[in-house]
Amino acid sequence: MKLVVAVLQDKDAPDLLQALVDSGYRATKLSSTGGFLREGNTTLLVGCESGAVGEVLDIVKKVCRTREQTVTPLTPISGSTGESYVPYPVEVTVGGATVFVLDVERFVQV
Amino acid sequence: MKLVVAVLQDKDAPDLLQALVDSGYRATKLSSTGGFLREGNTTLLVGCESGAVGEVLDIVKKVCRTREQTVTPLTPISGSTGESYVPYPVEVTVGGATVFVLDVERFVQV
Amino acid sequence: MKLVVAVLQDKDAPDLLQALVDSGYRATKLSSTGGFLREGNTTLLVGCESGAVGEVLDIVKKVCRTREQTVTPLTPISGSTGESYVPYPVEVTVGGATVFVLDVERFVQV
Ligand SMILES: Nc1ncnc2c1ncn2[C@@H]1O[C@@H]2COP(=O)(O)O[C@H]3[C@@H](O)[C@H](n4cnc5c(N)ncnc54)O[C@@H]3COP(=O)(O)O[C@H]2[C@H]1O
Ligand SMILES: Nc1ncnc2c1ncn2[C@@H]1O[C@@H]2COP(=O)(O)O[C@H]3[C@@H](O)[C@H](n4cnc5c(N)ncnc54)O[C@@H]3COP(=O)(O)O[C@H]2[C@H]1O
Ligand SMILES: Nc1ncnc2c1ncn2[C@@H]1O[C@@H]2COP(=O)(O)O[C@H]3[C@@H](O)[C@H](n4cnc5c(N)ncnc54)O[C@@H]3COP(=O)(O)O[C@H]2[C@H]1O
Repeated sequence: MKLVVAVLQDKDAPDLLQALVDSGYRATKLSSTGGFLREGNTTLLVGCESGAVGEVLDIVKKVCRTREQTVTPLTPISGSTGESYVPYPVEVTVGGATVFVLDVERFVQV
Repeated sequence: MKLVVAVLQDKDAPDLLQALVDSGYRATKLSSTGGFLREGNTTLLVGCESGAVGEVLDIVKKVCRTREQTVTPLTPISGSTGESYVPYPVEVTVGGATVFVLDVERFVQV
Repeated sequence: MKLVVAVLQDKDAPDLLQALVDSGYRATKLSSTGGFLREGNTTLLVGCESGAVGEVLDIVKKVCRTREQTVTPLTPISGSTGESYVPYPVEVTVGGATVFVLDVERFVQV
């Protein structure tokens, strides 16, 4: 048994939980905060058989891989004179996950 | 030194904390969410001597064991005609805990 | 790779995070609760190279060491007759941290 501890962005958490559950894995979600940016993020605990760690990591990689995303700023900022401008799409980098795999000496379900 | 990581239902958390403290064990509580039901639950961290893991697990088993509980639904649902019905007691399964025991290489209190 | 799990007082968390980031360490903060006092505290996860554990522990010791602090109660309690008294400074013990160092079998950044 291993305990996979994964820190990821909040926006990837629902998809990752769904993908893990769909593959029959169990997970527990903790709300966390990044030490550098001080932004909210998500820490997942996934207990799985040793032989399944590879597949769990593949699922994390697929859902959380760092990628470029085009976002269009939601609110065009209108200047004080009332004129507004058309928001241009902007490319930002999202995703990413930091994963620690710990050995579990004993696993018990009561 | 071992670190016992236990995921349990919110309603068992106060009793489990009390039972651990009464036996002289120290614990830290984290709020968490289940990956499947997406309901709030509790994750406890209990650092204890290797030889005490058995007793900590016994306390967890005693407080969190899966059991049938008779609950009477709180709000009788009154139909649109204004008539209401007597809520019947219902048996539901509660409790349960998922526990991971991790080895601690070094323990320091500052 | 090791995972340092440190439980500390909320008031030391910002300074400790800053000190770790300044030294190039990465950290994730979880909100937690003490099992005995039931007060809010902070649990930090710091993944670092094995050879760096000593320095991370030194930083935790420096920021979180148990110390006497003089506090002056904020609100002078005025009696029902309207008379109030000058709050005297009081010495309280603050700080402290409980730290578990866990071995990381595998570390992956996606
Ligand atoms: N070794 C480790 N131990 C424990 N938790 C870890 C960790 N490595 C990463 N994390 C967690 O993962 C989040 C994202 O890290 P990432 O490296 O993708 O993305 C990081 C990284 O690109 C950058 N960053 C972090 N620390 C930095 C530093 N000291 N100097 C420069 N850039 C830093 O800022 C992003 C956000 O960092 P933030 O701390 O807010 O949030 C981090 C932190 O919560
Ligand atoms: N290996 C593991 N790694 C990390 N955390 C773990 C874990 N096993 C259990 N947990 C945690 O413990 C909670 C209760 O699990 P339990 O197995 O008693 O009770 C579970 C189980 O009876 C059922 N369940 C969970 N996943 C399922 C799935 N993929 N298919 C069918 N039933 C599932 O739903 C209940 C609630 O699950 P939920 O995920 O909301 O909440 C889970 C989760 O937070
Ligand atoms: N082995 C362990 N495993 C997991 N978490 C641990 C731990 N040892 C300490 N902690 C965490 O660190 C916090 C501070 O512990 P500390 O020993 O400095 O300071 C403790 C200690 O001086 C005292 N205390 C705790 N448990 C006690 C007990 N059973 N009997 C007497 N005093 C206790 O009350 C203070 C606050 O305790 P609280 O539980 O509220 O909060 C604890 C708890 O969240």
